[in-house]
Amino acid sequence: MSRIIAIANQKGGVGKTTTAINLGAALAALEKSVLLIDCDPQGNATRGLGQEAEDPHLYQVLLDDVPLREAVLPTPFPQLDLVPTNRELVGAEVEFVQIEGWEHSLARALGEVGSEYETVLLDCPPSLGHLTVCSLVAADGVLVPLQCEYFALEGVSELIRTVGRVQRALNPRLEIEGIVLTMFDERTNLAREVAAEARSHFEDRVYETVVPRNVRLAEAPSHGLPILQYDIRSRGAEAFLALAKEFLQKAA
Amino acid sequence: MSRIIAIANQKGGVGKTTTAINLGAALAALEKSVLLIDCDPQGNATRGLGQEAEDPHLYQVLLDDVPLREAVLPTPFPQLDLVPTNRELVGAEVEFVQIEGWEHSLARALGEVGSEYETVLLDCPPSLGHLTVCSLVAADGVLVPLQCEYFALEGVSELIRTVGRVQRALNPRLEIEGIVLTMFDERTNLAREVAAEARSHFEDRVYETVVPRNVRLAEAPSHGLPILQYDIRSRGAEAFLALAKEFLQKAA
Ligand SMILES: Nc1ncnc2c1ncn2[C@@H]1O[C@H](COP(=O)(O)OP(=O)(O)OP(=O)(O)O)[C@@H](O)[C@H]1O
Ligand SMILES: Nc1ncnc2c1ncn2[C@@H]1O[C@H](COP(=O)(O)OP(=O)(O)OP(=O)(O)O)[C@@H](O)[C@H]1O
Ligand SMILES: [Mg+2]
Ligand SMILES: [Mg+2]
Repeated sequence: MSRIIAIANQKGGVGKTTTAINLGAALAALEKSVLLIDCDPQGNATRGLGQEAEDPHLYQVLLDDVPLREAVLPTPFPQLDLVPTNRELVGAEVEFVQIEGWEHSLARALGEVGSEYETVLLDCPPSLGHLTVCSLVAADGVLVPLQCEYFALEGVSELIRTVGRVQRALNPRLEIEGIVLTMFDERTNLAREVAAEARSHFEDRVYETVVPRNVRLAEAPSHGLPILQYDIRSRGAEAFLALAKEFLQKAA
Repeated sequence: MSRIIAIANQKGGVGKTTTAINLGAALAALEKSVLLIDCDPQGNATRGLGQEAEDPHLYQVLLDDVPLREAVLPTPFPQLDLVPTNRELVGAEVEFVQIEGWEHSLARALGEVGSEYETVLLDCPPSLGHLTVCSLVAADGVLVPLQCEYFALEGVSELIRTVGRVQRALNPRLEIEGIVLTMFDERTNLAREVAAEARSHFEDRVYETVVPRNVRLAEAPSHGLPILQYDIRSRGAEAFLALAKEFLQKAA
């Protein structure tokens, strides 16, 4: 049973890419096959896995009808494949408007390739523009990383409204997969207050697992490694293993 | 002598809004008049100053030709005025493509209002889309907040390339005002390594002043206050006062 999950939040720097890479790698470590698609022109998920996007990458799949299978790269991490991207994908934001039914281009491209993986993760850019909408149309669920800080909490309701609009107009099966609290620093009142507010507001849609602020998570991508491979003893690695297990339980 | 400065970086969560609000408030505290324009549909600079965007706000200025002066709000902080915004500004990203010369719409709107302030600060969204391009066309300089982490350093060269393109095609006076290192945590090797790399790569374009990671900076916006008013004794307040002084020295 394959599930396609968009990792989205228009607020910048809340841990979307860190969640995509490390939840992906943790699911792969638990022997669940994963395809990670980098839908952000920044290409951070690509770089964070130590890869480079050569042609064809996601841009050519969405705009030149190259079959997705041709853009899939194996990674050094078993059970984890990647569709990379680079700056060229910026062009999609503008060129999409000329294409009839652009919203469905990723869903179409995924076609039967998606069902060859148990989980497909889509790392979204920090906006609610065309690339994020395209990912939401292709997805079964949305995983929302929520940084435990003020501005991040402000923006979540807008994201939930956008998900509702996409669900009604373009993708009826889309649901909120869950909200994961990220960069939680237990030494600060701010983090505890934001976490408490998020739990009271979104209730059981918030995962039990909380990802702590842990510098090892910020160091790992500079070595092209997920946290499990970079430092298995770190609190970051522990958190993403726990999140992967909770994710699988919820999806069961 | 009035200067218009865009605060931009397509990487999300690097401290653009925090820099816009607190550099603005620090310049105002040094008796320099400041107009802060919230060019990000998230409206974080608006909320962070405790304000709400009622009509007319930036959207109506850019798309309905409402004079900018009518959208200017005084703030509780002397010498600091604000042009607020809200989610409606998202519409500008899409509607701009139908308007001839949209790139110059903010530059035109600023007209002579800009020269009534010693500094105009433009808080940009986390992308290199229409709203950021529009801000770069209106600006004399770009201030780049650079978070001392791996992904953030990756993206700076792309931003500098975009600035170069805008300078050549649309705004010949645009220059790099400076790069400010943000969220610097002196306890981590990562921050020291990224800072050293940024200084060796960008040399004297990097401000001497470094903004440390300081939870008081993340708490202040939930009270609708700049750091100087929220906690003048904090390291965040100290850093932004020093940055304001260095900013004024460099501009002299
Ligand atoms: N739990 C954590 N502890 C410490 N650092 C973290 C944590 N999660 C993410 N980071 C770091 O914080 C920064 C922002 O995270 P990341 O890039 O994953 O966010 P994002 O939401 O994908 O950003 P963007 O909006 O630009 O796509 C990165 O430098 C990352 O390494
Ligand atoms: N020096 C700092 N120390 C601690 N927290 C900080 C610091 N600077 C910013 N923050 C916090 O980090 C988060 C990201 O900062 P901010 O929102 O200013 O970044 P941004 O670049 O404007 O984000 P976006 O890309 O979404 O516009 C916010 O919660 C902010 O309060
Ligand atoms: Mg990202
Ligand atoms: Mg911002």
